Amino acid sequence: MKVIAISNQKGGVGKTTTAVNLGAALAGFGHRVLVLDVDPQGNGSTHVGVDIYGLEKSMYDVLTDDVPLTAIIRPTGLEGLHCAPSNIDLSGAEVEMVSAVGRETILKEKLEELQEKGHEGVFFDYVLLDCAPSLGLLSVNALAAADEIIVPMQTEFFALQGISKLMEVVGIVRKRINPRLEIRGIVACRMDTRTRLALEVIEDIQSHFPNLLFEARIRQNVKLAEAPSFGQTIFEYDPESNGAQDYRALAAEYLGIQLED
Amino acid sequence: MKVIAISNQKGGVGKTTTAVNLGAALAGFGHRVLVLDVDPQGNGSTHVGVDIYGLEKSMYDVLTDDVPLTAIIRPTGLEGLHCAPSNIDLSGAEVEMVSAVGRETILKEKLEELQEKGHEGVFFDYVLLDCAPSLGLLSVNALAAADEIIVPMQTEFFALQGISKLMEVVGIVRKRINPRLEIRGIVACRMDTRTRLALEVIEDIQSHFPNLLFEARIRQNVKLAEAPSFGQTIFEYDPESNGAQDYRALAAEYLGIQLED
Ligand SMILES: Nc1ncnc2c1ncn2[C@@H]1O[C@H](COP(=O)(O)OP(=O)(O)OP(=O)(O)O)[C@@H](O)[C@H]1O
Ligand SMILES: Nc1ncnc2c1ncn2[C@@H]1O[C@H](COP(=O)(O)OP(=O)(O)OP(=O)(O)O)[C@@H](O)[C@H]1O
Ligand SMILES: [Mg+2]
Ligand SMILES: [Mg+2]
Repeated sequence: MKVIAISNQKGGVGKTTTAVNLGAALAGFGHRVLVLDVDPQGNGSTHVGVDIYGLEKSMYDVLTDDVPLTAIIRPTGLEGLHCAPSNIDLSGAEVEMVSAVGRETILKEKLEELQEKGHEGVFFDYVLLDCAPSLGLLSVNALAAADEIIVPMQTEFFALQGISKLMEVVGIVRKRINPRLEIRGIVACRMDTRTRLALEVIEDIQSHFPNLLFEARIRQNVKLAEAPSFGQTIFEYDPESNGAQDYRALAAEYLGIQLED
Repeated sequence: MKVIAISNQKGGVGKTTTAVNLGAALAGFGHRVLVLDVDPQGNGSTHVGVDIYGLEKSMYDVLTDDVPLTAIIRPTGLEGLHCAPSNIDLSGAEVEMVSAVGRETILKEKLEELQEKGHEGVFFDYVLLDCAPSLGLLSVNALAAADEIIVPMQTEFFALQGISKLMEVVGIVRKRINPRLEIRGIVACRMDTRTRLALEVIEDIQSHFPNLLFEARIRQNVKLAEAPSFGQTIFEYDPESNGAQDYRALAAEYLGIQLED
């Protein structure tokens, strides 16, 4: 079971869109995928059709009340894709977790239990952690629990800002808690491919982080922005769209699969 | 001197782009405008050409070391537009301010001093506060110091999320610290006018907040994203662009001026 944190403390860069649609694309290649929402905004959960206002138990209970992940995991409308949802209750979690012993590895523990026992007979191949735009205790839990990080970045002027801060936190987590954590790659998101600005930002990212940028770029596509309002991944909402093609290409690249064009 | 907080705790919705370009448009109508950066990301400062890595003194010193605003204010490339810059040092400010007496009204005090004494003979008509994507002590200082708030919102599915939280904080600030604070309006930003999603979100905003949505909508325009990389407002970078037209229309609406088309 590989745990991938989708992480960038900058707001609105494409974390949720990537966590959900890369997850869905991996499921489309036959894998069993869990989208685990660690953001009190609950966008990832809403995106896959969960009614976050009607949740009896959520990630808040898992992290503060010793509820096992299997108690909150549910299927989505897409074959092979499950969700462990969050809602605004989770914003209370950091305050409660702050004085707990081993407060940074609570999520790690819960994921290890899931890896061992499975969920109703399902053993997940991939768990994608949809992180909040912050570097607080929830995000540290995500980094401490992850095997790898994928960093979505907008192809706009301020894109690289804050990345050194993220790298700093990753370095500390790797040193003190989770030595196997590695940055798997950077995904260019919301790319307006016709503009010179996007290409300049791409060059900029490549020069700062050679070999980290995925070949697959996620272009600006309104279908990706519409899908969450129907509680669907892009593969249910519009499987022929550029958005679906791009996330499928990203998943193939991640898996090392050659896609015929 | 009217103080306007450009505020929304959601990341990447257009606060900085609005603080800088609405400010520039108001300067274009003959007013003296100060863009005051209260975001440790320092994007507003960079946007108007400030080298935030070379700053000797910044908002950090103003808020934690009793430095007057006039000591850090500088002109920008645009006539009538000044800047009070920030950089990453400001992220240390909240921790230092937390134990100060009257910690929520430090900025208010500094702005009152500026209103009284001016800056090198200049008395500002408008001060636009570029807020960080959070509801922490810095943002509370901004709300406590402001006469009004303008809320930029993306015209996308999750746009309204978090607004009730913002309104809650505004209510508390109004009750306990700043009774004159009012929400002047909501600006639809980064609008992709060809899509039905944008129009649905607009209707949604109008039904939740009748009479708060400005008529002027800021359309998606790559020129607005390019301008900051040159350290310029849209009016210096591309005064004929849609971005410039939209911010000019917003300023005119704000001022109650009729623009001939
Ligand atoms: N490639 C794309 N094309 C069009 N719209 C996109 C694309 N990627 C993301 N969006 C839209 O941009 C907005 C922000 O994206 P998203 O929610 O994925 O970012 P995020 O990093 O998770 O934000 P947050 O920091 O608030 O969690 C959403 O409304 C989303 O639908
Ligand atoms: N109307 C627009 N058209 C095109 N790009 C835009 C528009 N408005 C903003 N952008 C771009 O979107 C990104 C986010 O905008 P901006 O920085 O203004 O948001 P913000 O709310 O200040 O973000 P943060 O929460 O990080 O402070 C920037 O790269 C900006 O250049
Ligand atoms: Mg998100
Ligand atoms: Mg900003």
